[in-house]
Amino acid sequence: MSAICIANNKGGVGKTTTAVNLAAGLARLNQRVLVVDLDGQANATYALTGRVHPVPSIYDVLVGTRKLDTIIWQTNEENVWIVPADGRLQQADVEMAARPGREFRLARALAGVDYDYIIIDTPPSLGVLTQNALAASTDVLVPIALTEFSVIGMDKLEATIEDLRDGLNLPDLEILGVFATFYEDTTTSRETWGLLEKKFEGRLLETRIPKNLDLEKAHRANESVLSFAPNSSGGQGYTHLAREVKKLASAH
Amino acid sequence: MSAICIANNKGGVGKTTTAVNLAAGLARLNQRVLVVDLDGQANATYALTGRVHPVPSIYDVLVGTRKLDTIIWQTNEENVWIVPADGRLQQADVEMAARPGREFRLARALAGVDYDYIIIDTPPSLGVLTQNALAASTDVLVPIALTEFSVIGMDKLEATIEDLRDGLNLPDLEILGVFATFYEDTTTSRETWGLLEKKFEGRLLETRIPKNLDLEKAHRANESVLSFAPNSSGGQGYTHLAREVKKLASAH
Ligand SMILES: Nc1ncnc2c1ncn2[C@@H]1O[C@H](COP(=O)(O)OP(=O)(O)OP(=O)(O)O)[C@@H](O)[C@H]1O
Ligand SMILES: Nc1ncnc2c1ncn2[C@@H]1O[C@H](COP(=O)(O)OP(=O)(O)OP(=O)(O)O)[C@@H](O)[C@H]1O
Ligand SMILES: [Mg+2]
Ligand SMILES: [Mg+2]
Repeated sequence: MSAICIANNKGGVGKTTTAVNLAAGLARLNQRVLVVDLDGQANATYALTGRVHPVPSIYDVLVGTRKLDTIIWQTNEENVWIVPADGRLQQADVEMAARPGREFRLARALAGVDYDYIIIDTPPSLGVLTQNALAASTDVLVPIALTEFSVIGMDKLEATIEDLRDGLNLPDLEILGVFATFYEDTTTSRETWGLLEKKFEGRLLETRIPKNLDLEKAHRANESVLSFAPNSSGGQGYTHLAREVKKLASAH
Repeated sequence: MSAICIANNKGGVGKTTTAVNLAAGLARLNQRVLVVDLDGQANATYALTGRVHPVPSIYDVLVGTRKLDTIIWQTNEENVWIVPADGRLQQADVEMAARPGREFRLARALAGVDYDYIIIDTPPSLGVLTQNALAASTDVLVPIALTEFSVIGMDKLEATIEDLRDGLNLPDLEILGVFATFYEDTTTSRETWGLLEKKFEGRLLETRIPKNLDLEKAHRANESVLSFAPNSSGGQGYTHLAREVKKLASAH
């Protein structure tokens, strides 16, 4: 079983869009996939089910005593299940701050769970919730938008992930890869892609997710892009990503 | 003196782009402006100065005992100063969690400071750092990207800002307004704008910031768009926003 954390503290780089569509892509490769929404915005929850801030949610598992298996839902995508989030997670960092073992609540809660893939969507932050995601994962997947802020933030992000891996004692946690999102045929985009190629040689996935409005429209329709517009450039991109991730994840 | 917090827990909606360019716009209206970067990504710091994660920073004021006036810098924009951020802020929520009065550290640190406008850039979160920003502000300005997730998150965001205003006892804190960012001439964008008009009647600013690559390029050049490309649609948008904000802020 692979547990993949989608992480990047930069906002709006496509974490949720990746969590939702990678899950759907893997499901179409005959995998049973559980998405865990760890973000107080609950965007993945909404994108896959149409529900807005449902209670109970993963908050009650992390901060309360609810058992995770009591809040696993079906989604609009076949073979994709979800553990939903809600807005109370926005205060979870502070509420969990004083608890011993606070970074391992999710890992413990997921202990009995049996899926081929667990995909964890995280908030744009490196706080306690993202640390829970990392501590519960076998792999980290990092979407990088082709913008100045996103690229310039990568050194710090990588260093922090490595610090957390050491600090939380997670020697087997690997960066599965980084990959470009919002790719378009402009000079700026192509130049930035070139920078990424140099910087992340060996860890940069082949798949580039293009800027494609169908990805936004699919969220609106509460479907994955593979249901909504499979032949769109966004649909093809995530089909490709699922294949590439499956290959890499089963390799280690 | 107006202290304006740029807030939205959704990532990538244009908070930093607004903090930087609104500050520059107000400076061109003969105002002395201080930008406070409260985000561990330190994007506003980089955009206005080219510096990456400088130490010392606002972190040392909030978590340590440094005096704020010792870290006020000039920026590449005339009449815009900045209090920089650095990556250690990513852990500030947890580190400050146990301190009494943790939400008021910034307000106290800003007590002696004299500018026409203070513009506070916040992380995509509603935790302790954003609470510090709200507690130090006279006004909140909310950029809303014209996307499903951004619009759907608005109810929760508004409710949370009001809860925080009550919880932190900040009766004079006002939502100065909400305004659209990433506006473009597409059906989806225009429909979403229509939704915003209905939902936020009376609080929706006239200014709409269009999708414009010059805004991204200006960050790359470590200049405001008003220096980099004043006549671009992004430049005109932020010139307009500065005028509209100045009018509203001086009215109350
Ligand atoms: N390749 C793409 N092309 C066009 N739009 C996209 C693409 N990827 C994502 N989007 C849209 O961009 C916005 C940001 O994407 P998304 O919410 O997935 O990012 P995120 O990293 O999860 O954001 P946050 O940091 O707030 O959690 C959304 O409105 C989404 O629909
Ligand atoms: N109107 C616009 N047109 C085109 N690009 C824009 C526009 N506004 C912002 N951008 C770009 O979009 C990206 C996100 O903007 P920005 O970083 O200002 O958002 P943010 O809300 O501060 O993000 P975060 O939540 O991560 O702090 C940046 O790369 C920025 O250059
Ligand atoms: Mg997200
Ligand atoms: Mg920002």
